[in-house]
Amino acid sequence: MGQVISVTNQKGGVGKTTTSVNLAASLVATKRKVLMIDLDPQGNATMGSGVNKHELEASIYDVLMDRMPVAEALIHTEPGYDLIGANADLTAAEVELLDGDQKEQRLKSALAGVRSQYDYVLIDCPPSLNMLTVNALVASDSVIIPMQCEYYALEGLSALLNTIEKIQSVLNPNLEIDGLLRTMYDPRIALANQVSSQLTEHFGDKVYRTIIPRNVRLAEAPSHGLPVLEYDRRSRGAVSYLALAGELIRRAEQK
Amino acid sequence: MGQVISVTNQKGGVGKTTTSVNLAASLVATKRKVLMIDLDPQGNATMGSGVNKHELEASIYDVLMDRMPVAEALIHTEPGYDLIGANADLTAAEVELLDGDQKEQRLKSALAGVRSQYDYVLIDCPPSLNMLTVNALVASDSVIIPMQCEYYALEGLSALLNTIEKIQSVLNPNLEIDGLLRTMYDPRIALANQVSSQLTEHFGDKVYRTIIPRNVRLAEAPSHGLPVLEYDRRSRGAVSYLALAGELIRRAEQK
Ligand SMILES: Nc1ncnc2c1ncn2[C@@H]1O[C@H](COP(=O)(O)OP(=O)(O)OP(=O)(O)O)[C@@H](O)[C@H]1O
Ligand SMILES: Nc1ncnc2c1ncn2[C@@H]1O[C@H](COP(=O)(O)OP(=O)(O)OP(=O)(O)O)[C@@H](O)[C@H]1O
Ligand SMILES: [Mg+2]
Ligand SMILES: [Mg+2]
Repeated sequence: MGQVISVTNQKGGVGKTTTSVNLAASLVATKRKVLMIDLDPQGNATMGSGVNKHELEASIYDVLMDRMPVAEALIHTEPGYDLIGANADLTAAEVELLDGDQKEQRLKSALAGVRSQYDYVLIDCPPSLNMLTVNALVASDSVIIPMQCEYYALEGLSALLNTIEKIQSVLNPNLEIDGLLRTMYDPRIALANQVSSQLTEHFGDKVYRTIIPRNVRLAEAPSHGLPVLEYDRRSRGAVSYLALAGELIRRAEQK
Repeated sequence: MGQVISVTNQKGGVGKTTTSVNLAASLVATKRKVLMIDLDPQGNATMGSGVNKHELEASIYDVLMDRMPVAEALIHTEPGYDLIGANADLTAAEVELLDGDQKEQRLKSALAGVRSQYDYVLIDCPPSLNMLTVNALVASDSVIIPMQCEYYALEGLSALLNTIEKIQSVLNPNLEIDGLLRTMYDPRIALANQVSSQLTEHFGDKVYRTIIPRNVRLAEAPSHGLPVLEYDRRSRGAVSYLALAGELIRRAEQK
């Protein structure tokens, strides 16, 4: 059915990559076929999946610039999802994508031929509202917004929602917000509880019931090139991302 | 003496803004004259200084695009440092700065007329190695690199150091790394201790002795538009940034 989902938030360090990698692995654990696109020049999702970004024969940059067909850029990862990797070359794309017609559609066209082979395509976005994120939003059916429950992240939400609305009004009327995901949550912290209440007050059912707790296993796993499910399946981090996968599937497959 | 310092790291959420705001306030507390430049379209440093980014009459964007002289964009903040604010307009600068000659020098030229009025000019950079960060590095005497002691931040360090070297080799031979700053540090976490040892092993005295601990006061302060020194001067967060100011001054003024 090829549901394409962007994992996006221009605020840095809110858990986009951690969510992309661990949601992909959790969906695979439920027997779904998953493709993950690393759309960040930092290449974190690539490294976190056990793939060396310095040794990519073909990256998402090559695909976006039409130098490589998508099929040849696909890597089958250890955890079981397919990946199109990213590295520093992608910084050039932020510039090169500004010219040319259909510049917001490049990722959508690239995915057109392969998305039906998967149940879910997840796109890990960079911390920016630049042309890469625009391409992701135009290519997507829906968006997951990881939210660190602190002031700067909350304050930045309106700029992100603005961008989503602009894309909905012209380039992609079908784009929806699948949900807001509270990440790195520490319930002992008053600020986190306050921001969480503001989110649920404002966004109601759009806020996932699943909360990702602060759990050091989630920060350790990428240093082994593994999703937390492979690294420590009993950790609170692993259990929560499995729960998120379940919640996502119920939302997606109940429509 | 106008020492210009970029606070930079393309990894998101490592404490660039928190460091910029609290170091500025701490330097003011030692009677130094300080200017802070918010160079991030997110405008976090602006909001964290008690200035409403939605009501800026002139922003760093106007200055970079030569629409406003620097002197007219200066705002004197409550905590006592001057500020040139940023808002979403700056996203346009990421594109517009790609044309035109001297495109890497725009910030440097803009600051030329004012830097001598200050002891320190701090530049809060966005989570990207784009043209905004390049402008900051070209305009700077030195760089502070906030480092979250976790895998993805450590892994991203080489890309940042590469960029700094490129700038040193051509556009700004005088650029130095003032230091690497361990931020959000939780000494109970094995991973943090491991990454910290790797940093000190590799970078020796370049790593500041001062470590910024994880302290919720640092996350709460911006929601009141205050540096932590104004919000809770006795907190571990406030004390550590004052210590960092002292360490920075000793390094700068001992040359
Ligand atoms: N729930 C969690 N508990 C503990 N650590 C976490 C958790 N989620 C993420 N982390 C760690 O926090 C840091 C930031 O997370 P991550 O890199 O996934 O965020 P991001 O939004 O992708 O950042 P960027 O904006 O740079 O792309 C990483 O070191 C990651 O390992
Ligand atoms: N030492 C600390 N203890 C607790 N929270 C902190 C600390 N330093 C920063 N924070 C909080 O962590 C989050 C990320 O910090 P900050 O926004 O300063 O990072 P950044 O590198 O500027 O992010 P970006 O890449 O988005 O610009 C913020 O919510 C901030 O308030
Ligand atoms: Mg990321
Ligand atoms: Mg910042």
